[in-house]
Amino acid sequence: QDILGKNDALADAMKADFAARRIFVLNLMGSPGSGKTTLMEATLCALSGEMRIAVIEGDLFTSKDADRIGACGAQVVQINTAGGCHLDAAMVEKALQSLKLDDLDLIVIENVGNLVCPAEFALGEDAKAVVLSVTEGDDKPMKYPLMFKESAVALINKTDLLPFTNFDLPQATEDIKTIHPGAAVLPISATKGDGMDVWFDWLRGKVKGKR
Amino acid sequence: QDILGKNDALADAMKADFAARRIFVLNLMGSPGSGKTTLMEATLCALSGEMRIAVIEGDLFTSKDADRIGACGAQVVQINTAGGCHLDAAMVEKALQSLKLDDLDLIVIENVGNLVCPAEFALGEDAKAVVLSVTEGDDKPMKYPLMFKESAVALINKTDLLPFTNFDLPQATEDIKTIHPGAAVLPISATKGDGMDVWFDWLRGKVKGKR
Ligand SMILES: Nc1nc2c(ncn2[C@@H]2O[C@H](COP(=O)(O)OP(=O)(O)OP(=O)(O)O)[C@@H](O)[C@H]2O)c(=O)[nH]1
Ligand SMILES: Nc1nc2c(ncn2[C@@H]2O[C@H](COP(=O)(O)OP(=O)(O)OP(=O)(O)O)[C@@H](O)[C@H]2O)c(=O)[nH]1
Ligand SMILES: [Mg+2]
Ligand SMILES: [Mg+2]
Ligand SMILES: [Zn+2]
Ligand SMILES: [Zn+2]
Repeated sequence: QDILGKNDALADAMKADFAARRIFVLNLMGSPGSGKTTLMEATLCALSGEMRIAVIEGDLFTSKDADRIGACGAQVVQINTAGGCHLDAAMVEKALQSLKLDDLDLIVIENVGNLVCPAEFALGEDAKAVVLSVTEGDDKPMKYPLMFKESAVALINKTDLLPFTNFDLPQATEDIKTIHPGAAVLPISATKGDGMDVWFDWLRGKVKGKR
Repeated sequence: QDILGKNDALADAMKADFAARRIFVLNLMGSPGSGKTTLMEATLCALSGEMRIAVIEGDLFTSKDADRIGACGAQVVQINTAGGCHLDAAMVEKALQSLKLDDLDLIVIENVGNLVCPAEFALGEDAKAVVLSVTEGDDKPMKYPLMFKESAVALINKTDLLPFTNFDLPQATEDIKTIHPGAAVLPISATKGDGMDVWFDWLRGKVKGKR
């Protein structure tokens, strides 16, 4: 319990600093391969012209995700946990040192691909978002409820593959709303673009709110 | 480190008991929604006539997976970790008390959906297997190497969806072999049946080896 206490204290300090700098910070989570990096690639393409975005990438090993984000022209830093299953505030604090924080509107932290413990560790973020891909199955909200309870928005990704799955979108949406009545549930396809406008508007609203 | 030490001691004792009973035990892992339960449903349908199989299901919450396995007629017990991100030997030991272990040939333990820490906790198994679905992306072996290093077999599932993904099967296979040269890499479709014969033969060989 002490670990969470220390983590929360540091996260609170970071959150205060982000508030002073008027930067909206999002903690982006989801299973391995749910589409978090693809979502960020599409988001950077659409929004880099109207807001200044930096990305912190979290993975066990490799800089594969940061390389993809860097190719979009955004500030990016890769955290390697060397086997750790989630990011914590200390790792993010260290990564922030490689970013130029002045003049930023949005920082997105892509957490380690894991539908379990990342939801328990605050990183100083203003909000959490979870990406659930339809190919994972519609039972995930009920089986991994904490992630959905903590997330302000649930992006149901890869809707282009819906015709090839048994994913029940109304049921999954209802389950998420049962777990977290205030959550926004956004069906999207990060590769085909379906529903992405609603996601971009959600981000625009949050960034404006911090200005 | 002490936690792993205690866990390993218990796991070793269980492994010895399984050896005495001549039961082959498999620890089945993979991301949430990679297809572990679907694989077991298809495996039970194909092999229940020739070998006596029990399944231990591990999830944070719900008995959804055990209910699916129970409908196949196999002995099954559901472990709920109440938020824990992996199974450990103590949880499995407790679950074993609800199974009739006499006359079993095979026990499959479906671990919590998580590509990270389950690979670190021995459960008394003879071997580990990892299910990677093509919809998760071909970068997973390099990004989550421990899981592939520990697994004797990597099942590349949902090959029926290959035409709709950018998954590079030869590259993923090469990466797995680089991480774990002795691993068997089996492309399968748990729902369509492609490649499943090779998987069934792999299991037959292991069960016979324990007889
Ligand atoms: N069909 C389809 N595929 C998608 C979509 N979004 C992502 N993908 C594919 O899903 C795979 C995984 O995408 P990533 O963006 O790397 O997933 P991730 O969540 O960042 O994965 P990790 O960082 O390893 O946890 C890739 O092959 C993507 O091309 C989508 O909307 N539709
Ligand atoms: N197209 C296709 N879908 C599959 C295949 N195998 C599983 N699925 C689907 O993938 C989704 C998840 O399957 P599950 O078997 O529940 O996955 P799991 O790994 O047991 O999930 P957790 O226990 O929650 O970690 C379901 O919608 C299945 O129908 C396959 O070979 N092809
Ligand atoms: Mg990623
Ligand atoms: Mg399952
Ligand atoms: Zn963790
Ligand atoms: Zn764990």
